Amino acid sequence: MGTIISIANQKGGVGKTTTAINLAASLAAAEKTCLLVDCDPQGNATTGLGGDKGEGSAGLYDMMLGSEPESRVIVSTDLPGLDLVGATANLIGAEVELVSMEKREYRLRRKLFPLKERYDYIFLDCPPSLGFLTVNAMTASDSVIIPLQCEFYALEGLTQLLKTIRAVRQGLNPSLDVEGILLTMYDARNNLTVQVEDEVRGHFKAAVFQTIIPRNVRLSEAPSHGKPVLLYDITSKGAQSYLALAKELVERGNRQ
Amino acid sequence: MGTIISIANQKGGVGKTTTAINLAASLAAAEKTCLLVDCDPQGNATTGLGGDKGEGSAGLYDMMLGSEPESRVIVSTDLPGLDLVGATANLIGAEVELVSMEKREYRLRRKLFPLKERYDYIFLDCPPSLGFLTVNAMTASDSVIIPLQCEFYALEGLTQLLKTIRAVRQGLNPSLDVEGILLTMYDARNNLTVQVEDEVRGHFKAAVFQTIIPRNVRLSEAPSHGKPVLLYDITSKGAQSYLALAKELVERGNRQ
Ligand SMILES: Nc1ncnc2c1ncn2[C@@H]1O[C@H](COP(=O)(O)OP(=O)(O)OP(=O)(O)O)[C@@H](O)[C@H]1O
Ligand SMILES: Nc1ncnc2c1ncn2[C@@H]1O[C@H](COP(=O)(O)OP(=O)(O)OP(=O)(O)O)[C@@H](O)[C@H]1O
Ligand SMILES: [Mg+2]
Ligand SMILES: [Mg+2]
Repeated sequence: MGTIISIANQKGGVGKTTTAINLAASLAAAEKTCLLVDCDPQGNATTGLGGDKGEGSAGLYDMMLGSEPESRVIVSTDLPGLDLVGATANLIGAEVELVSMEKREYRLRRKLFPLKERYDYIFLDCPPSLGFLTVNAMTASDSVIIPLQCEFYALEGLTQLLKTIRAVRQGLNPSLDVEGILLTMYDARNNLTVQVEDEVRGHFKAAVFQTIIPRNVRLSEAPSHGKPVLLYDITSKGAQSYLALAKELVERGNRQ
Repeated sequence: MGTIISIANQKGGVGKTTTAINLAASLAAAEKTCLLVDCDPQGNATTGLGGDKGEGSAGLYDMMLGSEPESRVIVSTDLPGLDLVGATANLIGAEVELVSMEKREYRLRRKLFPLKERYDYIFLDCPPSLGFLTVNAMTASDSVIIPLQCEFYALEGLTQLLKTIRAVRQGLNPSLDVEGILLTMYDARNNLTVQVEDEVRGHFKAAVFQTIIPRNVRLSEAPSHGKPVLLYDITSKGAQSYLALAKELVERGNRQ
């Protein structure tokens, strides 16, 4: 039985999409079967994996409204073992269209639950907000990975995010856990980075992944080639750090 | 008669808040009267200017629902000539609470229009989404400044943003213009940065500000002191670039 994990943080630009793509790809390279679901109407995870957001393509919107067969919604990627449910532009409208539906927060959960049989990991890349799509993703998930940029504003938003996770746990999904906080865009030469790390590790202790993702230009170049960084430049620090994260995640899972 | 300018881009973490705070502060230092309105429930602009988001404070939520007198909603900052309307946590709920109100997209416009008599510039810091608060801000504005991080995903989102601006112009605010595209977090040593600049200047020509905002650690340190960068370290490249941007904005205004 696979695990469903949301990659969420309402603070913008903290590395949610970069983490979703490269963690899923690293696990696929380690012979796990993975599905990446792009829950952000921006569709960055879709483009970053070479997926199609065009008129004729089907994606999460179709999955949630049930308008297309699964075989059209789930597509393969350049990496064996990694499939994708992309985001299409109409995803922006899903919230309004589902507003009258009963139990609309459970929509994604109902659609993804059967897929836990086929995938070891299902990752949900969330938009930078705590609205309908993020709540749907958290309601469908076993746990949440919180990418945290080592900056002042990113730290400020953590309290609000943890409140939302607690609210989803109490109201919609009692088994939702925090998988871990992941320090991203880490620059050891920068005082602010080290201060944020000290504060976060001091406060959240073992909930913070040991693996740190360094600032690495290869990570921001790979998406323009529609590839995860391990297919773009596996020797880079960026690729190596996500491979290490994948290993840490698997080991955590084995211990439980 | 002052000008109302939205700082908007649905891509997260591109420098919207940093631009709103430091451009407004730079104009205030140049003897213009400025008001910064924090339209993002995250409240980063509020904290970055030393404002209070606590239980007892009033802010944009109260302004939009008309539940507090203006004297409690508009507060002064450390910088003479720069006032703030902060974001409080209840701002998240404004969309739902205003859903039954007539012409709810015009709410902010009606509240801000009279303030154009008292301020030379009113800046609206938008959240990373194209939802209700951003549409309200654009409907209230004369123009939009688009901060653009020199990265692949940020470029991808530009088309969607320009579509939304056109839609607001056609349906809600016929005089809405693009003030300019501002290149942010610019790192001249990075190929991707230069490629993005070439593409954007090639395509958008004079709509792109001459002033470029470099990546500069002082810009990310200043918010933790609740100060704009010109009060934190005026000699820094970050502070100097926003002073140059203020000058370019004023000169553009004079030419029209
Ligand atoms: N470790 C890193 N080193 C260098 N660049 C990075 C790193 N992680 C992400 N980036 C780049 O920083 C930008 C923001 O990252 P990303 O888009 O993954 O964040 P996000 O949280 O998904 O953003 P949004 O809030 O818009 O969804 C992107 O251009 C990405 O390529
Ligand atoms: N030119 C710059 N150089 C270095 N750091 C910067 C620069 N501009 C912004 N930052 C930092 O990068 C992060 C993102 O910037 P900011 O929060 O202003 O973006 P935003 O677009 O407002 O994000 P959001 O989408 O969450 O509202 C912040 O931590 C900020 O301090
Ligand atoms: Mg993203
Ligand atoms: Mg912001």
